Amino acid sequence: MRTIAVINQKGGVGKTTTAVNLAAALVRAGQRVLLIDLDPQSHATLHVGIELGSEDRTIYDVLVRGAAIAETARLVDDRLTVVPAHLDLVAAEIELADQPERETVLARALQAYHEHYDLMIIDCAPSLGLLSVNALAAVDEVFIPLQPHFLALQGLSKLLETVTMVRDALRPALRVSGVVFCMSESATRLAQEIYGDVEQFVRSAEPETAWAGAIVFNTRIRRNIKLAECPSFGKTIFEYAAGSHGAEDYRTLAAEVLAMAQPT
Amino acid sequence: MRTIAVINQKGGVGKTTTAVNLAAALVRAGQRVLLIDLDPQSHATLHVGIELGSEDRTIYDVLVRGAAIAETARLVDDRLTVVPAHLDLVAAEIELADQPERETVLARALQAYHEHYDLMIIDCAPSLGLLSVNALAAVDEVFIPLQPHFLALQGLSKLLETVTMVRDALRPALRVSGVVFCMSESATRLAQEIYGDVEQFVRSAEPETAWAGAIVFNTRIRRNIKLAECPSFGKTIFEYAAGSHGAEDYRTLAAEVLAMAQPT
Ligand SMILES: Nc1ncnc2c1ncn2[C@@H]1O[C@H](COP(=O)(O)OP(=O)(O)OP(=O)(O)O)[C@@H](O)[C@H]1O
Ligand SMILES: Nc1ncnc2c1ncn2[C@@H]1O[C@H](COP(=O)(O)OP(=O)(O)OP(=O)(O)O)[C@@H](O)[C@H]1O
Ligand SMILES: [Mg+2]
Ligand SMILES: [Mg+2]
Repeated sequence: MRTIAVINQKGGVGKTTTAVNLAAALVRAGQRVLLIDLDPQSHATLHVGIELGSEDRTIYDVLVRGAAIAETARLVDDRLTVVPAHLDLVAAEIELADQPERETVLARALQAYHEHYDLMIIDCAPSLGLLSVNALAAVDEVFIPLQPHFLALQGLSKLLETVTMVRDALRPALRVSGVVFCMSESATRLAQEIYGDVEQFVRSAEPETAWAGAIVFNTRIRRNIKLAECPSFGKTIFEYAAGSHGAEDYRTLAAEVLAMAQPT
Repeated sequence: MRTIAVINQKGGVGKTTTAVNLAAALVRAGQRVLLIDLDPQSHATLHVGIELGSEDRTIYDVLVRGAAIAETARLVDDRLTVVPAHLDLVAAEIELADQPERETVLARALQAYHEHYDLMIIDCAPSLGLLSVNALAAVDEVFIPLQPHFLALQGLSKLLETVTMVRDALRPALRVSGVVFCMSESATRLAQEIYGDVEQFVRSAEPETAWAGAIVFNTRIRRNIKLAECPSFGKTIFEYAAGSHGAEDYRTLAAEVLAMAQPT
């Protein structure tokens, strides 16, 4: 099972839109995908149309109550299984704070599922706290959605620092394997400049860094209002507007993701 | 001195872009403005071109070391004074946590300055933690930047809850006085729907709520790449592209802000 965390502590850069629609595109390409909502805002949960009743268990129960992933996972699409989140997750960081091995609760909860799915994708909150550290300690790959804007780049070094720290302390196989430009207006000089800067930065990475060999995806997700509309219907872009640029972009991104060389 | 917190815990919705460019527009309309960067990300500080040396004091020193606002404030423009932020501000919430009256440190630091400026604007971090509570306890008005997207609306009730709580516990004069749509694509059905929903929501507010009488500004800030470019030059939109839609929109927003009826 390929394991991928979609992470960036900067808010509103396309994490959820990417996690959900990439997962949906991979499913349409024949993959079995597990999508985990690890954000107390529960936007991925909303996006796929899951409505939670008071009895429903979520990723909070997995992390804090020892529930099994299988007790919370829901099939929302042919091969798309989602572990939903609920606002109570906001308490998880505090409740886990004093526990031994608090950074690897998620990794251990997922151990039994590696044969069940081809890919697991985690939608992270805009934060580098304990929940996000759990995501990083549970995956081998990190995808960073980036908005090609100046202010949006400012937090990148802190994110790479955190990935490096988790790799060194908890998970040697962890690396940044992909960077995807989201909400991209490629016709602007600003975007072109930032594409160039980021590609250059990744190309010149020292071999021992956590982002050496990362792929800056050729596919850039264009601004497309359909992508902002479909969450309000609880649908992925493929269910809502399969012919749109948004659908096209996530379809080609999925193809690039599947074509990535895997470490042996 | 009118006191305004620009706040929304959702990331990347236009808080900094609004705080900085509205402040600059008000200065060009003849107002004396104090802009406070209350975000450890320090984007407002970057946006106005302030580069901090190791000796420079910031809002962190005001909150945690008892420095005076005057020791940190810098004139960056004719009448625009900025209190910068630095990443060390991230420690402030922890360092203030055990202090008595920890929610009103900022309010008390500002007491001596009410005659110095016509307006004070605070750029908040995407969070509802102790720093943002300090912002709310230091102002009479809240401006909420909103992206007219479905997911962007999800956190609004939590924000209004927090404003209400600070008003009831610490600052009776506090109210949401303005809502400004940012990064708006008015030609889309999604935006039109959300404008309508938000206007309806505000109109039907019960009289005792913290947002009764709030103005949903007619001025909507259109998407304009110039607004995303100018922070990389350390300039406001007026210094960078005075003829752009971005400059036009913040100019008309400033006019609306100055035309707002003030409580007697
Ligand atoms: N390519 C796109 N075109 C248009 N709108 C988009 C696009 N990608 C995302 N959006 C919209 O922009 C907003 C932010 O995107 P999204 O929620 O995916 O970001 P995020 O990084 O997950 O945010 P958060 O940090 O709050 O979790 C949402 O309203 C989303 O619907
Ligand atoms: N009207 C606009 N048109 C184009 N780009 C914009 C516009 N407003 C803001 N931006 C850009 O969008 C990004 C997010 O805006 P901004 O930083 O102002 O949001 P924020 O709410 O302050 O974010 P944060 O939550 O990280 O503090 C920035 O890169 C900014 O330059
Ligand atoms: Mg999200
Ligand atoms: Mg900001």
